[in-house]
Parts: sequence; C-alpha cells; structure tokens
Amino acid sequence: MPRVIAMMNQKGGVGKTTSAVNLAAALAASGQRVCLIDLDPQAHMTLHVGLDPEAIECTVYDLFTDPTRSAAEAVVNVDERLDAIVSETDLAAAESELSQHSDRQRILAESFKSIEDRYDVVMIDCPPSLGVLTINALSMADEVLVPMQAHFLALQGVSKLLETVGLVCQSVNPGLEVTGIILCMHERHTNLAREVVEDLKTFFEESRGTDAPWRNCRVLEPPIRRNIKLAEAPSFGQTIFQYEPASHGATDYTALASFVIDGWNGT
Amino acid sequence: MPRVIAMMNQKGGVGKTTSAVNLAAALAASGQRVCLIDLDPQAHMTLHVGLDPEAIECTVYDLFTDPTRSAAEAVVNVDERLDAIVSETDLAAAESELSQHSDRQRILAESFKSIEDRYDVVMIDCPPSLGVLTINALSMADEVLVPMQAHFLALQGVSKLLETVGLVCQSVNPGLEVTGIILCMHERHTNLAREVVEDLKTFFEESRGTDAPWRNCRVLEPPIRRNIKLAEAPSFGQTIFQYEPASHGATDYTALASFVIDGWNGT
Ligand SMILES: Nc1ncnc2c1ncn2[C@@H]1O[C@H](COP(=O)(O)OP(=O)(O)OP(=O)(O)O)[C@@H](O)[C@H]1O
Ligand SMILES: Nc1ncnc2c1ncn2[C@@H]1O[C@H](COP(=O)(O)OP(=O)(O)OP(=O)(O)O)[C@@H](O)[C@H]1O
Ligand SMILES: [Mg+2]
Ligand SMILES: [Mg+2]
Repeated sequence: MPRVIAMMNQKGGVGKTTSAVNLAAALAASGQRVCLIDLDPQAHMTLHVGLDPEAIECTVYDLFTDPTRSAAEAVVNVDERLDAIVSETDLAAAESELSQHSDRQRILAESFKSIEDRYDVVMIDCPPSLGVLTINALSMADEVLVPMQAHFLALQGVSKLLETVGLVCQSVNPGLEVTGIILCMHERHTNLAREVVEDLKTFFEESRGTDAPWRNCRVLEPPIRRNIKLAEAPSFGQTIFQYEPASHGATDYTALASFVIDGWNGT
Repeated sequence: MPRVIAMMNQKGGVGKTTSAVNLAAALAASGQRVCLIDLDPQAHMTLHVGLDPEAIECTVYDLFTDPTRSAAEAVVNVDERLDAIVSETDLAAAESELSQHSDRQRILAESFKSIEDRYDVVMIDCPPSLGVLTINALSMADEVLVPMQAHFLALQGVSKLLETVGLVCQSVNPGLEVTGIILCMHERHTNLAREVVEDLKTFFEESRGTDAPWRNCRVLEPPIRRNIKLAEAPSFGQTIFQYEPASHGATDYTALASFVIDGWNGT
C-alpha cells in the first residue's frame, strides 16, 4: 500500500510541478519506489521528465475515459525506481466532461489499485484549479503537500485550498491530511518571507489538537531556494539530479526528501 | 475613446496583477487618465490598490449580473488620475453562469461605454484562465499585453494564448492586437532567459507582414527585474510608487510606461 501524495495548489506557477518531479526523484534516489502521475492538461510534469504527451499511447486521459484500459498500460519508466503516468492536452476536455457528473471523484483511485503494490510512494502533480481532476487526486491521496511562494497574495489562496480539502475529507476521504507546506522560490532574508512564514506557522500551531485536516501540518524544511537550474532542467526533460546534481536545487530537494521521510518515520 | 489594454496570460503567477497595477500607475503618473478593472474573482488587483472586495458596494460582478447598475456606480478613485472597478469572490459564480450562454462576450464592453470618455487608458487585469471573463476583456480591448517569466514552460502557454486571441479576433473583435510581451521577474544574465527571449523575438519577427493579431508584437523594454518591493507593495495596499518610489520595481515600470507611450506615438 503506497503512501499517496497530492502536490496541490490552485494558484498557478507556485512550484507544484518542479516539486512533484524533484521530490519524487529525491525519494526514489533514497530507495523508495515512486510513481509520478501528471493530472494537468498542460502536461508540464510529463515534459519535465523528458516524455512527449502526444507520443505516449496510454495516458491518464485514457484511464479517465476508457474503462478497458488499465493503469499498468499507462506506466512509463523514467529513472531508477521512478515511473510516470503521463498527461496529454485532451485531458482538458475530459475535465469539463467529468465535472458534469457528480460521482466521478474516484476514477483515478480505482484505476490505480491494480498496480499500487509496485510502489512505496505515489506523487500526483495537480493542475492549478480546484476542479474534478484535483478532486480525484484528493480522493486518492493520504496526504497533501502545498507548494507556495512566501508572498502576501499566496496566503489568500491557502484558506480556499484548505476549505476544499476539508470538503473532500467530509465527503469521500476522511483520512486525508494536509501534512506540509513547501516554500518554493524562497528568499529567506527578506522581511516579507519571514512574516509570511511566521503567519503560516502561527496558523498551523493554533490548529494542533483540533480535528482539522491540517492539524498536523508543518512548514517543511528546508525552503527551496530560487535556483535557475531548477527552471532549466525541464527544458532538457530532466530532473534536477539528472541535470545538475551539485546545484542548490538538488541539495534542497534532497534535504526536503529526508525531512519528509523522517516525518513518516516519526523521527 | 480610451485605449483599452487586456493584461492577459492564462498561466498563473506570471505578473499580470503586478504589471496591471504598476504600469497603470506609471501611466497615470505620466499624465494619462487611467481606469483599472479587476476581472479576477481572486480580487488580487483590488487588494493591491488598497480596496476591500467585500466592502465595495458596486463591483464588476454587479456590472455582469445586474443590467440596472451602471459603470459609473462602480468606479472608485485610488490615486491621482487612477480609478478602479473592483472584483469580489462572487465573480467566480458569475463566470460559470455566464459561460453557459454563448452571447455574453460583450457585457463589460457595453457597460463601460457610459464612462469611457473619462479615460485615456483602461487597464484590465485578467484571471489565469481563457474563460468568459478573459473573453470579455479581449472583446473590449484594443491591445493585449502578455506578462511572462522567461522560462521554458512559459513558452508552452504562449501559443495557446495566441490561438485564443486569434479566435476572438475572428469572431468579435477584428481590430484586436497583441502588442507586447512584458518580461516579469526577469533574470537577464541567465542563459535560460536569453534563450527564451531569443525564441520569442524570432517568433514575432517571422510574423511581421502577416495578418496574425501578433504581427506587431514586440518584447517590451525594459524587462521587470525581480524586486521584493514589488511583492511587498500589495500587502500594504499600495502601488510600487506609493510604497517604494526609489526601488528598481518603480524604475522599471516607469521605464516600461515610457516605452509603451513611445510605441503609441510611433516614436
Ligand atoms: N526554486 C526555483 N527556482 C527557480 N525557478 C523555479 C523554482 N521552482 C520553480 N521554478 C520555475 O518557476 C516556474 C513555475 O514552476 P512550476 O511549473 O513548478 O509551478 P506550478 O505550480 O506547477 O505551475 P502551474 O500552476 O502552471 O502548474 C517554472 O518555470 C519553474 O521552472
Ligand atoms: N518583479 C517581481 N519581483 C518580485 N516579485 C514579483 C514580481 N512580479 C510579481 N511578483 C510577485 O509574484 C507573485 C505573482 O505575481 P502576480 O500576482 O502579479 O501574478 P498574476 O499573473 O497576476 O497571478 P494570478 O495568475 O494568480 O492572477 C506575487 O506574489 C507578486 O507579488
Ligand atoms: Mg504545474
Ligand atoms: Mg493576478
């Protein structure tokens, strides 16, 4: 039974794809068997790991629309202990189609059951929206990680996000927890970043001991520093470890993976 | 007859709101009478200029849903020669309601007619989507400005954007042109930024003399450098000129406004 992580934030351009790919890669490097799933019709995760959305025969779109396809057909190996199920632009059409029916939240969860025992971790890259694709990710997930930039307007989006997670908890996935905030493109020496992080930590401390799905949520460490190598890697279809293993980006995501694993082990 | 600008990019977090507010403020400072319009249910533009989306009595939501309200009731003054029509979260509900009817593209244009003579420039901050709100902006606009970060994945979004502009041109607004790319959060000394800018310039040069809506599109100058002051200003409800007039952010948007005005004057 793998641990399923939804990398989620309805705000765009906050670091979901960069974090999904590189945290997954760091976890794989540390010995975990990981499957990445691209749930974004933009298919940036797919491009990031060097695959062509239009060239892969069986994609997550097929799993949503064709019950005769199996998750096993969709899996592509991208690195040692790292597999991926890719997206394609047609997934956008599936999203509007699916959102017209109310019982389509568990399609991905059901489809993935047939191969889940192959993995220790499943990492789902979500689109920048709170629609049926993200709801499928939340319905299947054990935990939610929220990448964000420590900016003022980013805080606005967090409450809306938590509200959505709360609704999914009540309706289809009572065990779901928001376990971590990933600080992306972080400028730790600025007053703004310090104040936003302070606000976040205070908010989560005040929810300890409640029954909120974010009661155990921490600001994960280390923050991921701004590093141009992280922005270059996708243009080569590589993870940061394949592209520039000595970079700050690689160091930060490796340290983040250790922090996450320690959290799972209760250390 | 004001010049109407749609500040547009369906990708999230690329600098639309920051650019809409600060370019509008720079234009106002240079003597233009400017009206900002917040078309995003997130209402970040509204917050950025120090207004409370839930406290303003007549918002853009009312203009979309209540034909008895006039644009004049919605206008709020925020600075010298700078007015705003604000958004509110209910606008999200209006968006899904409106998108179910096919003839709702010109609601904003029709509503604004009654006050257009008060202004030289109208600056519309678009949401990160290609839905009916953005289509309303494109139906009313004379020109489209596209803020983006010079990153690999950002290029992917540009072709989709241009396709949408093309469709609006054909159907409701033949005069519409994409006139400029605004480079936001720019790191000019990186290879990645240089290569992406090169790609953009080549693409636009090859479209000169065609009838594409982007045939006269330029990469505007200067690029807007990453500057924490630009991210801090919204938390104080201020434009960069009110918050930190000596900052690089202020300097860059002032220079950008001059470049844009020179373009209008053909100089
Ligand atoms: N730490 C970082 N340093 C530098 N650039 C980064 C960093 N993290 C992400 N980026 C770049 O910022 C941009 C946005 O990141 P990313 O695509 O991961 O965000 P996203 O939340 O998945 O966006 P979307 O909402 O479009 O799916 C990308 O161009 C990416 O390469
Ligand atoms: N040049 C810059 N330097 C530093 N921070 C910036 C700069 N431009 C924008 N930002 C910050 O980056 C974040 C995203 O910018 P902004 O909100 O303008 O993007 P947007 O395209 O309007 O986003 P959305 O798609 O959510 O509407 C904000 O926190 C903003 O303060
Ligand atoms: Mg993404
Ligand atoms: Mg915005």
